[in-house]
Amino acid sequence: MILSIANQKGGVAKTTTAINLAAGLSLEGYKVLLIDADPQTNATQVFIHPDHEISQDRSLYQVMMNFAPISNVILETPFPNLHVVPSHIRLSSVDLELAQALDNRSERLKKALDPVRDRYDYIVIDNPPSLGLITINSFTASDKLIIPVSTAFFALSGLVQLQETIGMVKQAQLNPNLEIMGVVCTFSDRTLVSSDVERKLREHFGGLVFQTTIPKNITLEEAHSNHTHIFAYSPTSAGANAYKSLVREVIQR
Amino acid sequence: MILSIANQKGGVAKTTTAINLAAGLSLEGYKVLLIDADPQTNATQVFIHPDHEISQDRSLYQVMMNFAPISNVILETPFPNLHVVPSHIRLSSVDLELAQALDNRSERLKKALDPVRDRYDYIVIDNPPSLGLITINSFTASDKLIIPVSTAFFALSGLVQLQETIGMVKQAQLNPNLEIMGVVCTFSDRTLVSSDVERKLREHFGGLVFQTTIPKNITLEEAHSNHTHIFAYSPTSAGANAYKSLVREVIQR
Ligand SMILES: Nc1ncnc2c1ncn2[C@@H]1O[C@H](COP(=O)(O)OP(=O)(O)OP(=O)(O)O)[C@@H](O)[C@H]1O
Ligand SMILES: Nc1ncnc2c1ncn2[C@@H]1O[C@H](COP(=O)(O)OP(=O)(O)OP(=O)(O)O)[C@@H](O)[C@H]1O
Ligand SMILES: [Mg+2]
Ligand SMILES: [Mg+2]
Repeated sequence: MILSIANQKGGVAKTTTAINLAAGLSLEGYKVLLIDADPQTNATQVFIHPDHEISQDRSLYQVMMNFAPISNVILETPFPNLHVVPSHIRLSSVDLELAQALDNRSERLKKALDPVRDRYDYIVIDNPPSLGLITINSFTASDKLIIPVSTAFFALSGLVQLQETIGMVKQAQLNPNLEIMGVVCTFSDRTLVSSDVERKLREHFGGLVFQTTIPKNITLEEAHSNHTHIFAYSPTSAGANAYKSLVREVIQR
Repeated sequence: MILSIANQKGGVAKTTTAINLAAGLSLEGYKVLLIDADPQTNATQVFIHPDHEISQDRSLYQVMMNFAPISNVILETPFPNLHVVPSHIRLSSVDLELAQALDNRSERLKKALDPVRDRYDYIVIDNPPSLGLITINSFTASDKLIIPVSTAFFALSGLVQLQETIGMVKQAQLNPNLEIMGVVCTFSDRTLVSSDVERKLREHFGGLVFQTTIPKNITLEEAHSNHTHIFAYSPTSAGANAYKSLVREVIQR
Protein backbone atom coordinates (compact mmCIF):
# COMPACT_ATOMS: atom_id res chain seq x y z
CA MET A 1 0.00 0.00 0.00
CA ILE A 2 1.41 3.39 -1.05
CA LEU A 3 0.15 6.25 1.12
CA SER A 4 0.68 9.97 0.40
CA ILE A 5 0.51 12.49 3.26
CA ALA A 6 -0.57 15.71 1.58
CA ASN A 7 -2.06 19.17 2.04
CA GLN A 8 -0.80 22.31 0.30
CA LYS A 9 -1.52 24.31 3.45
CA GLY A 10 1.76 24.81 5.24
CA GLY A 11 2.61 23.65 8.75
CA VAL A 12 -0.34 21.28 9.30
CA ALA A 13 1.87 18.34 10.47
CA LYS A 14 2.35 16.47 7.19
CA THR A 15 5.94 15.61 8.07
CA THR A 16 5.13 14.85 11.72
CA THR A 17 2.34 12.51 10.58
CA ALA A 18 4.48 10.83 7.91
CA ILE A 19 7.35 10.19 10.37
CA ASN A 20 5.20 8.88 13.22
CA LEU A 21 2.89 6.85 11.02
CA ALA A 22 5.86 5.20 9.26
CA ALA A 23 7.55 4.51 12.61
CA GLY A 24 4.33 3.24 14.21
CA LEU A 25 3.64 0.85 11.31
CA SER A 26 7.23 -0.46 11.45
CA LEU A 27 6.87 -1.11 15.22
CA GLU A 28 3.80 -3.25 14.43
CA GLY A 29 6.12 -5.47 12.35
CA TYR A 30 5.28 -4.07 8.90
CA LYS A 31 8.10 -3.33 6.46
CA VAL A 32 7.92 0.41 5.77
CA LEU A 33 9.62 2.77 3.32
CA LEU A 34 9.36 6.50 4.11
CA ILE A 35 9.89 8.75 1.06
CA ASP A 36 10.75 12.40 1.72
CA ALA A 37 9.42 14.22 -1.36
CA ASP A 38 9.72 17.66 0.24
CA PRO A 39 12.75 19.77 -0.81
CA GLN A 40 12.83 21.16 2.74
CA THR A 41 14.20 17.71 3.76
CA ASN A 42 12.51 17.83 7.19
CA ALA A 43 11.76 14.08 7.37
CA THR A 44 15.30 13.31 6.14
CA GLN A 45 16.79 15.44 8.94
CA VAL A 46 15.03 13.39 11.59
CA PHE A 47 16.24 9.97 10.42
CA ILE A 48 19.63 10.77 8.89
CA HIS A 49 22.32 12.11 11.22
CA PRO A 50 23.20 15.78 10.42
CA ASP A 51 26.88 14.88 9.83
CA HIS A 52 25.83 12.52 7.04
CA GLU A 53 25.30 15.10 4.26
CA ILE A 54 23.21 13.58 1.46
CA SER A 55 24.30 14.65 -2.05
CA GLN A 56 21.70 15.16 -4.74
CA ASP A 57 22.92 12.00 -6.52
CA ARG A 58 21.97 9.92 -3.50
CA SER A 59 18.52 11.44 -3.10
CA LEU A 60 15.04 11.38 -4.62
CA TYR A 61 16.21 14.19 -6.92
CA GLN A 62 18.38 11.73 -8.88
CA VAL A 63 15.46 9.32 -9.23
CA MET A 64 13.05 12.02 -10.46
CA MET A 65 15.45 13.85 -12.76
CA ASN A 66 17.82 11.14 -14.04
CA PHE A 67 15.81 7.92 -13.71
CA ALA A 68 18.24 6.47 -11.14
CA PRO A 69 16.84 3.25 -9.63
CA ILE A 70 15.22 4.12 -6.33
CA SER A 71 16.96 1.14 -4.69
CA ASN A 72 20.24 3.08 -5.14
CA VAL A 73 19.09 5.77 -2.72
CA ILE A 74 17.18 3.74 -0.12
CA LEU A 75 18.85 4.04 3.30
CA GLU A 76 18.40 1.96 6.43
CA THR A 77 17.55 3.77 9.68
CA PRO A 78 18.47 2.82 13.25
CA PHE A 79 14.94 1.34 13.48
CA PRO A 80 14.24 -2.18 12.18
CA ASN A 81 11.67 -2.47 9.36
CA LEU A 82 12.02 1.24 8.54
CA HIS A 83 13.89 2.47 5.44
CA VAL A 84 14.03 6.01 4.08
CA VAL A 85 14.51 7.72 0.70
CA PRO A 86 16.13 11.10 1.45
CA SER A 87 15.19 14.36 -0.18
CA HIS A 88 17.42 17.19 -1.44
CA ILE A 89 17.13 20.97 -1.84
CA ARG A 90 17.46 20.64 -5.63
CA LEU A 91 14.06 18.89 -5.72
CA SER A 92 12.53 22.38 -5.47
CA SER A 93 13.46 23.06 -9.10
CA VAL A 94 11.82 19.91 -10.49
CA ASP A 95 8.82 21.86 -11.83
CA LEU A 96 11.06 24.11 -13.89
CA GLU A 97 13.66 21.47 -14.81
CA LEU A 98 11.05 18.96 -16.01
CA ALA A 99 9.00 21.54 -17.93
CA GLN A 100 10.66 20.55 -21.23
CA ALA A 101 10.70 16.79 -20.59
CA LEU A 102 9.22 14.68 -23.37
CA ASP A 103 7.99 11.77 -21.24
CA ASN A 104 4.96 11.83 -18.97
CA ARG A 105 6.54 13.85 -16.13
CA SER A 106 3.73 12.94 -13.74
CA GLU A 107 4.55 9.23 -13.73
CA ARG A 108 8.25 9.36 -12.89
CA LEU A 109 7.80 8.46 -9.23
CA LYS A 110 5.23 5.75 -9.99
CA LYS A 111 7.60 4.10 -12.50
CA ALA A 112 10.48 4.36 -10.03
CA LEU A 113 8.48 2.65 -7.29
CA ASP A 114 7.16 -0.25 -9.39
CA PRO A 115 10.32 -2.40 -8.95
CA VAL A 116 10.43 -2.02 -5.13
CA ARG A 117 6.82 -1.81 -4.03
CA ASP A 118 6.57 -5.54 -3.27
CA ARG A 119 9.44 -5.33 -0.78
CA TYR A 120 7.38 -3.17 1.58
CA ASP A 121 4.00 -3.49 3.27
CA TYR A 122 3.63 0.30 3.41
CA ILE A 123 5.31 3.11 1.46
CA VAL A 124 4.62 6.49 3.10
CA ILE A 125 5.32 9.68 1.08
CA ASP A 126 5.79 13.07 2.79
CA ASN A 127 4.84 15.92 0.43
CA PRO A 128 5.75 19.62 0.21
CA PRO A 129 3.16 22.37 0.90
CA SER A 130 2.21 22.86 -2.77
CA LEU A 131 0.26 21.21 -5.58
CA GLY A 132 3.08 21.24 -8.12
CA LEU A 133 4.70 18.44 -10.10
CA ILE A 134 6.18 16.68 -7.04
CA THR A 135 2.79 16.31 -5.38
CA ILE A 136 1.18 15.28 -8.68
CA ASN A 137 3.86 12.56 -8.95
CA SER A 138 3.04 11.39 -5.44
CA PHE A 139 -0.71 11.30 -6.18
CA THR A 140 -0.06 9.33 -9.39
CA ALA A 141 2.06 6.78 -7.49
CA SER A 142 -0.22 6.41 -4.45
CA ASP A 143 -3.06 4.04 -3.63
CA LYS A 144 -4.54 6.31 -0.97
CA LEU A 145 -4.13 9.76 0.58
CA ILE A 146 -4.07 10.88 4.20
CA ILE A 147 -4.82 14.58 4.64
CA PRO A 148 -3.70 16.25 7.89
CA VAL A 149 -5.81 19.31 8.62
CA SER A 150 -4.90 21.66 11.41
CA THR A 151 -7.88 22.93 13.34
CA ALA A 152 -7.46 26.55 12.22
CA PHE A 153 -9.53 28.97 10.12
CA PHE A 154 -7.28 28.91 7.04
CA ALA A 155 -7.21 25.12 7.05
CA LEU A 156 -10.69 24.58 5.62
CA SER A 157 -10.42 26.59 2.40
CA GLY A 158 -7.42 24.64 1.10
CA LEU A 159 -9.40 21.42 1.07
CA VAL A 160 -11.45 22.51 -1.95
CA GLN A 161 -8.26 23.00 -3.95
CA LEU A 162 -6.91 19.67 -2.77
CA GLN A 163 -10.06 17.83 -3.86
CA GLU A 164 -9.87 19.54 -7.26
CA THR A 165 -6.30 18.36 -7.71
CA ILE A 166 -7.22 14.80 -6.77
CA GLY A 167 -10.08 14.95 -9.30
CA MET A 168 -7.65 16.18 -11.94
CA VAL A 169 -5.24 13.27 -11.35
CA LYS A 170 -8.15 10.84 -11.64
CA GLN A 171 -9.69 12.41 -14.76
CA ALA A 172 -6.31 12.64 -16.52
CA GLN A 173 -6.17 8.86 -16.12
CA LEU A 174 -2.91 9.29 -14.19
CA ASN A 175 -4.42 7.32 -11.32
CA PRO A 176 -8.16 6.65 -11.67
CA ASN A 177 -8.33 4.59 -8.47
CA LEU A 178 -6.79 7.22 -6.20
CA GLU A 179 -8.89 7.80 -3.09
CA ILE A 180 -8.73 9.62 0.22
CA MET A 181 -8.13 7.11 3.02
CA GLY A 182 -8.89 9.71 5.64
CA VAL A 183 -8.60 13.21 7.06
CA VAL A 184 -6.82 13.61 10.40
CA CYS A 185 -7.32 16.63 12.68
CA THR A 186 -4.00 17.89 13.98
CA PHE A 187 -3.03 20.53 16.59
CA SER A 188 -6.38 20.04 18.22
CA ASP A 189 -6.90 21.80 21.53
CA ARG A 190 -9.86 22.96 23.61
CA THR A 191 -10.21 26.41 22.02
CA LEU A 192 -13.42 27.53 20.36
CA VAL A 193 -11.76 27.85 16.93
CA SER A 194 -10.36 24.32 17.15
CA SER A 195 -13.60 22.57 18.10
CA ASP A 196 -15.52 24.66 15.56
CA VAL A 197 -13.21 23.60 12.71
CA GLU A 198 -13.31 19.97 13.82
CA ARG A 199 -17.11 20.00 13.82
CA LYS A 200 -17.18 21.49 10.28
CA LEU A 201 -14.69 18.87 9.07
CA ARG A 202 -16.81 16.00 10.39
CA GLU A 203 -19.91 17.53 8.80
CA HIS A 204 -18.16 17.97 5.45
CA PHE A 205 -16.17 14.71 5.28
CA GLY A 206 -18.24 12.40 7.50
CA GLY A 207 -16.68 8.99 8.02
CA LEU A 208 -13.55 9.98 6.11
CA VAL A 209 -12.37 11.84 9.20
CA PHE A 210 -10.35 9.53 11.44
CA GLN A 211 -11.75 9.03 14.94
CA THR A 212 -8.26 9.81 16.23
CA THR A 213 -7.37 13.48 16.56
CA ILE A 214 -3.79 14.58 17.25
CA PRO A 215 -3.54 16.98 20.20
CA LYS A 216 -1.07 19.86 20.45
CA ASN A 217 1.81 18.25 22.29
CA ILE A 218 5.31 19.66 22.64
CA THR A 219 6.92 16.19 22.83
CA LEU A 220 6.23 15.79 19.08
CA GLU A 221 8.38 18.85 18.46
CA GLU A 222 11.06 17.65 20.91
CA ALA A 223 11.27 14.24 19.22
CA HIS A 224 12.24 15.96 15.96
CA SER A 225 15.05 17.95 17.52
CA ASN A 226 16.27 14.69 19.10
CA HIS A 227 16.40 13.07 15.64
CA THR A 228 13.86 10.40 16.43
CA HIS A 229 10.18 9.51 16.29
CA ILE A 230 7.68 9.93 19.12
CA PHE A 231 7.57 6.25 20.13
CA ALA A 232 11.33 6.21 20.81
CA TYR A 233 11.39 9.68 22.42
CA SER A 234 8.37 9.62 24.71
CA PRO A 235 6.30 6.43 24.30
CA THR A 236 3.64 7.29 26.92
CA SER A 237 3.06 10.93 25.85
CA ALA A 238 -0.24 12.21 24.50
CA GLY A 239 1.47 12.55 21.11
CA ALA A 240 2.59 8.91 21.10
CA ASN A 241 -0.83 7.65 22.20
CA ALA A 242 -2.58 9.65 19.48
CA TYR A 243 -0.29 8.42 16.71
CA LYS A 244 -0.51 4.84 18.02
CA SER A 245 -4.28 5.05 17.73
CA LEU A 246 -3.99 6.56 14.22
CA VAL A 247 -1.69 3.69 13.17
CA ARG A 248 -4.36 1.21 14.31
CA GLU A 249 -7.06 3.02 12.28
CA VAL A 250 -4.83 3.08 9.20
CA ILE A 251 -4.18 -0.68 9.43
CA GLN A 252 -7.93 -1.28 9.58
CA ARG A 253 -8.80 0.86 6.51
CA MET B 1 8.95 50.48 -0.29
CA ILE B 2 8.03 47.00 -1.53
CA LEU B 3 8.31 44.34 1.19
CA SER B 4 8.04 40.57 0.63
CA ILE B 5 7.03 38.30 3.51
CA ALA B 6 8.63 34.97 2.65
CA ASN B 7 9.76 31.59 3.92
CA GLN B 8 9.24 28.30 2.10
CA LYS B 9 8.63 26.58 5.43
CA GLY B 10 4.92 26.16 5.83
CA GLY B 11 2.78 27.57 8.63
CA VAL B 12 5.33 30.03 10.08
CA ALA B 13 2.87 33.02 10.07
CA LYS B 14 3.74 34.61 6.72
CA THR B 15 0.10 35.49 6.06
CA THR B 16 -0.56 36.55 9.66
CA THR B 17 2.50 38.83 9.52
CA ALA B 18 1.60 40.24 6.08
CA ILE B 19 -1.98 41.04 7.18
CA ASN B 20 -1.10 42.62 10.52
CA LEU B 21 1.93 44.50 9.23
CA ALA B 22 -0.09 45.95 6.34
CA ALA B 23 -2.93 46.87 8.70
CA GLY B 24 -0.57 48.32 11.32
CA LEU B 25 1.22 50.48 8.74
CA SER B 26 -2.11 51.76 7.36
CA LEU B 27 -3.23 52.71 10.90
CA GLU B 28 -0.07 54.82 11.20
CA GLY B 29 -1.35 56.82 8.22
CA TYR B 30 0.75 55.16 5.48
CA LYS B 31 -0.92 54.19 2.20
CA VAL B 32 -0.55 50.43 1.93
CA LEU B 33 -1.20 47.84 -0.78
CA LEU B 34 -1.33 44.20 0.36
CA ILE B 35 -0.68 41.69 -2.46
CA ASP B 36 -1.79 38.11 -1.92
CA ALA B 37 0.61 36.06 -4.07
CA ASP B 38 -0.34 32.75 -2.45
CA PRO B 39 -2.76 30.53 -4.42
CA GLN B 40 -4.23 29.42 -1.08
CA THR B 41 -5.83 32.91 -0.95
CA ASN B 42 -5.62 33.10 2.87
CA ALA B 43 -4.94 36.86 3.01
CA THR B 44 -7.71 37.48 0.44
CA GLN B 45 -10.21 35.55 2.61
CA VAL B 46 -9.59 37.84 5.55
CA PHE B 47 -10.18 41.13 3.72
CA ILE B 48 -12.72 40.16 1.06
CA HIS B 49 -16.13 38.98 2.24
CA PRO B 50 -16.70 35.24 1.47
CA ASP B 51 -19.83 36.04 -0.58
CA HIS B 52 -17.76 38.19 -2.91
CA GLU B 53 -16.22 35.42 -5.02
CA ILE B 54 -13.17 36.71 -6.91
CA SER B 55 -12.83 35.37 -10.47
CA GLN B 56 -9.38 34.67 -11.88
CA ASP B 57 -9.76 37.65 -14.26
CA ARG B 58 -10.00 40.00 -11.28
CA SER B 59 -7.02 38.55 -9.44
CA LEU B 60 -3.24 38.54 -9.48
CA TYR B 61 -3.46 35.54 -11.83
CA GLN B 62 -4.66 37.81 -14.68
CA VAL B 63 -1.78 40.21 -14.03
CA MET B 64 0.86 37.48 -14.00
CA MET B 65 -0.48 35.44 -16.90
CA ASN B 66 -2.09 37.99 -19.22
CA PHE B 67 -0.33 41.26 -18.39
CA ALA B 68 -3.55 42.87 -17.10
CA PRO B 69 -2.79 46.24 -15.44
CA ILE B 70 -2.62 45.65 -11.71
CA SER B 71 -4.79 48.73 -11.11
CA ASN B 72 -7.66 46.71 -12.66
CA VAL B 73 -7.59 44.23 -9.77
CA ILE B 74 -6.83 46.49 -6.81
CA LEU B 75 -9.69 46.43 -4.28
CA GLU B 76 -10.47 48.77 -1.39
CA THR B 77 -10.99 47.23 2.05
CA PRO B 78 -13.22 48.46 4.90
CA PHE B 79 -10.03 50.00 6.37
CA PRO B 80 -8.83 53.44 5.15
CA ASN B 81 -5.35 53.52 3.55
CA LEU B 82 -5.42 49.75 2.96
CA HIS B 83 -5.97 48.26 -0.52
CA VAL B 84 -5.58 44.64 -1.53
CA VAL B 85 -4.77 42.62 -4.69
CA PRO B 86 -6.62 39.30 -4.36
CA SER B 87 -5.16 35.92 -5.23
CA HIS B 88 -6.76 32.97 -7.02
CA ILE B 89 -6.39 29.15 -6.96
CA ARG B 90 -5.22 29.19 -10.61
CA LEU B 91 -2.03 30.99 -9.50
CA SER B 92 -0.77 27.55 -8.39
CA SER B 93 -0.19 26.56 -12.03
CA VAL B 94 1.89 29.62 -12.90
CA ASP B 95 5.15 27.61 -12.79
CA LEU B 96 3.86 25.18 -15.39
CA GLU B 97 1.86 27.69 -17.47
CA LEU B 98 4.78 30.14 -17.72
CA ALA B 99 7.39 27.46 -18.50
CA GLN B 100 7.13 28.14 -22.24
CA ALA B 101 6.93 31.94 -21.96
CA LEU B 102 9.43 33.85 -24.13
CA ASP B 103 9.77 36.94 -21.94
CA ASN B 104 11.66 37.10 -18.65
CA ARG B 105 9.07 35.31 -16.53
CA SER B 106 10.72 36.43 -13.30
CA GLU B 107 10.02 40.11 -13.90
CA ARG B 108 6.29 40.01 -14.57
CA LEU B 109 5.28 41.20 -11.11
CA LYS B 110 7.98 43.87 -11.02
CA LYS B 111 6.82 45.28 -14.38
CA ALA B 112 3.20 45.16 -13.22
CA LEU B 113 4.00 47.13 -10.06
CA ASP B 114 6.09 49.87 -11.71
CA PRO B 115 3.04 52.01 -12.71
CA VAL B 116 1.44 51.93 -9.21
CA ARG B 117 4.33 51.85 -6.79
CA ASP B 118 4.34 55.64 -6.28
CA ARG B 119 0.72 55.61 -5.12
CA TYR B 120 1.65 53.65 -1.96
CA ASP B 121 4.11 54.15 0.87
CA TYR B 122 4.31 50.39 1.45
CA ILE B 123 3.49 47.43 -0.76
CA VAL B 124 3.43 44.18 1.27
CA ILE B 125 3.50 40.83 -0.59
CA ASP B 126 2.34 37.59 1.06
CA ASN B 127 4.09 34.57 -0.49
CA PRO B 128 3.29 30.85 -0.76
CA PRO B 129 5.35 28.22 1.12
CA SER B 130 7.66 27.45 -1.83
CA LEU B 131 10.59 28.90 -3.78
CA GLY B 132 8.99 28.61 -7.21
CA LEU B 133 8.31 31.22 -9.88
CA ILE B 134 5.77 33.21 -7.80
CA THR B 135 8.24 33.75 -4.97
CA ILE B 136 11.05 34.54 -7.47
CA ASN B 137 8.73 37.19 -8.98
CA SER B 138 8.14 38.65 -5.53
CA PHE B 139 11.86 38.74 -4.75
CA THR B 140 12.56 40.42 -8.10
CA ALA B 141 9.91 43.08 -7.41
CA SER B 142 10.83 43.73 -3.74
CA ASP B 143 13.15 46.20 -2.08
CA LYS B 144 13.43 44.19 1.12
CA LEU B 145 12.40 40.86 2.65
CA ILE B 146 10.92 40.04 6.04
CA ILE B 147 11.37 36.41 7.03
CA PRO B 148 9.05 34.99 9.70
CA VAL B 149 10.67 32.02 11.44
CA SER B 150 8.70 29.90 13.83
CA THR B 151 10.68 28.84 16.87
CA ALA B 152 10.64 25.14 15.96
CA PHE B 153 13.32 22.59 15.05
CA PHE B 154 12.46 22.37 11.34
CA ALA B 155 12.48 26.14 11.02
CA LEU B 156 16.25 26.63 11.03
CA SER B 157 17.23 24.36 8.15
CA GLY B 158 15.01 26.12 5.63
CA LEU B 159 16.89 29.37 6.11
CA VAL B 160 19.94 28.09 4.22
CA GLN B 161 17.77 27.38 1.17
CA LEU B 162 16.13 30.76 1.46
CA GLN B 163 19.48 32.57 1.54
CA GLU B 164 20.62 30.58 -1.51
CA THR B 165 17.51 31.64 -3.42
CA ILE B 166 18.06 35.29 -2.46
CA GLY B 167 21.66 34.98 -3.65
CA MET B 168 20.45 33.51 -6.94
CA VAL B 169 18.04 36.41 -7.56
CA LYS B 170 20.87 38.88 -6.89
CA GLN B 171 23.48 37.09 -9.02
CA ALA B 172 21.08 36.66 -11.93
CA GLN B 173 20.82 40.46 -11.94
CA LEU B 174 17.08 40.11 -11.39
CA ASN B 175 17.36 42.34 -8.34
CA PRO B 176 20.95 43.06 -7.26
CA ASN B 177 19.88 45.35 -4.42
CA LEU B 178 17.55 42.90 -2.72
CA GLU B 179 18.25 42.61 0.99
CA ILE B 180 16.79 41.04 4.11
CA MET B 181 15.19 43.76 6.24
CA GLY B 182 14.83 41.38 9.13
CA VAL B 183 13.94 38.02 10.61
CA VAL B 184 11.00 37.86 13.03
CA CYS B 185 10.52 35.04 15.54
CA THR B 186 6.93 33.84 15.55
CA PHE B 187 4.98 31.40 17.77
CA SER B 188 7.41 32.09 20.53
CA ASP B 189 6.58 30.60 23.92
CA ARG B 190 8.47 29.69 27.06
CA THR B 191 9.37 26.11 26.02
CA LEU B 192 12.96 24.92 25.84
CA VAL B 193 12.77 24.29 22.09
CA SER B 194 11.44 27.80 21.45
CA SER B 195 14.09 29.67 23.45
CA ASP B 196 16.82 27.41 22.05
CA VAL B 197 15.81 28.20 18.44
CA GLU B 198 15.52 31.91 19.19
CA ARG B 199 19.04 31.96 20.67
CA LYS B 200 20.45 30.16 17.61
CA LEU B 201 18.69 32.64 15.31
CA ARG B 202 20.16 35.65 17.09
CA GLU B 203 23.63 34.03 16.98
CA HIS B 204 23.30 33.31 13.27
CA PHE B 205 21.59 36.51 12.06
CA GLY B 206 22.67 39.02 14.74
CA GLY B 207 21.09 42.44 14.33
CA LEU B 208 18.93 41.25 11.41
CA VAL B 209 16.59 39.62 13.94
CA PHE B 210 13.89 42.08 15.02
CA GLN B 211 13.82 42.88 18.73
CA THR B 212 10.08 42.15 18.63
CA THR B 213 9.09 38.50 18.88
CA ILE B 214 5.50 37.41 18.20
CA PRO B 215 4.09 35.24 21.00
CA LYS B 216 1.67 32.36 20.50
CA ASN B 217 -1.69 34.08 20.92
CA ILE B 218 -5.07 32.64 19.99
CA THR B 219 -6.56 36.08 19.25
CA LEU B 220 -4.45 36.19 16.06
CA GLU B 221 -6.26 33.06 14.90
CA GLU B 222 -9.64 34.40 16.00
CA ALA B 223 -9.11 37.66 14.09
CA HIS B 224 -8.77 35.68 10.85
CA SER B 225 -12.01 33.77 11.35
CA ASN B 226 -13.68 37.14 12.05
CA HIS B 227 -12.41 38.48 8.70
CA THR B 228 -10.36 41.24 10.21
CA HIS B 229 -6.89 42.17 11.44
CA ILE B 230 -5.70 42.01 15.04
CA PHE B 231 -5.93 45.76 15.72
CA ALA B 232 -9.64 45.79 14.87
CA TYR B 233 -10.39 42.48 16.60
CA SER B 234 -8.51 42.76 19.86
CA PRO B 235 -6.40 45.94 20.05
CA THR B 236 -4.98 45.33 23.56
CA SER B 237 -4.11 41.63 23.12
CA ALA B 238 -0.55 40.29 23.27
CA GLY B 239 -0.80 39.64 19.51
CA ALA B 240 -1.78 43.26 18.77
CA ASN B 241 0.97 44.66 21.02
CA ALA B 242 3.60 42.47 19.37
CA TYR B 243 2.60 43.43 15.84
CA LYS B 244 2.34 47.11 16.84
CA SER B 245 5.93 46.94 18.06
CA LEU B 246 7.01 45.14 14.85
CA VAL B 247 5.36 47.89 12.76
CA ARG B 248 7.41 50.49 14.65
CA GLU B 249 10.66 48.57 13.99
CA VAL B 250 9.81 48.21 10.29
CA ILE B 251 9.17 51.97 9.94
CA GLN B 252 12.58 52.65 11.50
CA ARG B 253 14.52 50.27 9.23
N1 LIG C 1 0.53 17.86 17.44
C1 LIG C 1 1.55 18.71 17.48
N2 LIG C 1 1.78 19.42 18.61
C2 LIG C 1 2.80 20.31 18.66
N3 LIG C 1 3.66 20.56 17.65
C3 LIG C 1 3.48 19.89 16.50
C4 LIG C 1 2.44 18.93 16.35
N4 LIG C 1 2.51 18.41 15.10
C5 LIG C 1 3.54 19.05 14.50
N5 LIG C 1 4.15 19.91 15.33
C6 LIG C 1 5.23 20.86 15.05
O1 LIG C 1 4.66 21.89 14.24
C7 LIG C 1 5.54 22.25 13.17
C8 LIG C 1 4.82 21.97 11.84
O2 LIG C 1 4.66 20.58 11.65
P1 LIG C 1 5.23 19.87 10.33
O3 LIG C 1 6.56 20.44 9.98
O4 LIG C 1 5.13 18.41 10.53
O5 LIG C 1 4.13 20.38 9.30
P2 LIG C 1 4.16 20.24 7.71
O6 LIG C 1 2.75 20.25 7.25
O7 LIG C 1 4.99 19.08 7.34
O8 LIG C 1 4.89 21.60 7.28
P3 LIG C 1 5.33 22.00 5.77
O9 LIG C 1 4.07 22.53 5.16
O10 LIG C 1 6.38 23.06 5.95
O11 LIG C 1 5.84 20.76 5.14
C9 LIG C 1 6.79 21.42 13.36
O12 LIG C 1 7.74 22.22 14.02
C10 LIG C 1 6.35 20.25 14.24
O13 LIG C 1 7.36 19.79 15.08
N1 LIG D 1 1.40 34.09 16.95
C1 LIG D 1 0.42 33.21 16.65
N2 LIG D 1 -0.25 32.60 17.64
C2 LIG D 1 -1.22 31.70 17.37
N3 LIG D 1 -1.63 31.35 16.13
C3 LIG D 1 -1.00 31.93 15.11
C4 LIG D 1 0.05 32.89 15.28
N4 LIG D 1 0.47 33.30 14.07
C5 LIG D 1 -0.26 32.62 13.17
N5 LIG D 1 -1.16 31.81 13.78
C6 LIG D 1 -2.06 30.82 13.16
O1 LIG D 1 -1.24 29.73 12.72
C7 LIG D 1 -1.63 29.29 11.43
C8 LIG D 1 -0.45 29.46 10.47
O2 LIG D 1 -0.21 30.84 10.25
P1 LIG D 1 -0.21 31.43 8.75
O3 LIG D 1 -1.29 30.82 7.96
O4 LIG D 1 -0.16 32.90 8.85
O5 LIG D 1 1.21 30.87 8.27
P2 LIG D 1 1.80 30.88 6.80
O6 LIG D 1 3.27 30.84 6.94
O7 LIG D 1 1.20 31.99 6.05
O8 LIG D 1 1.27 29.47 6.23
P3 LIG D 1 1.46 28.96 4.70
O9 LIG D 1 2.85 28.39 4.68
O10 LIG D 1 0.41 27.89 4.52
O11 LIG D 1 1.26 30.12 3.81
C9 LIG D 1 -2.86 30.11 11.05
O12 LIG D 1 -3.99 29.33 11.33
C10 LIG D 1 -2.76 31.36 11.94
O13 LIG D 1 -4.01 31.86 12.26
MG1 LIG E 1 6.60 19.02 6.01
MG1 LIG F 1 0.23 31.91 4.18
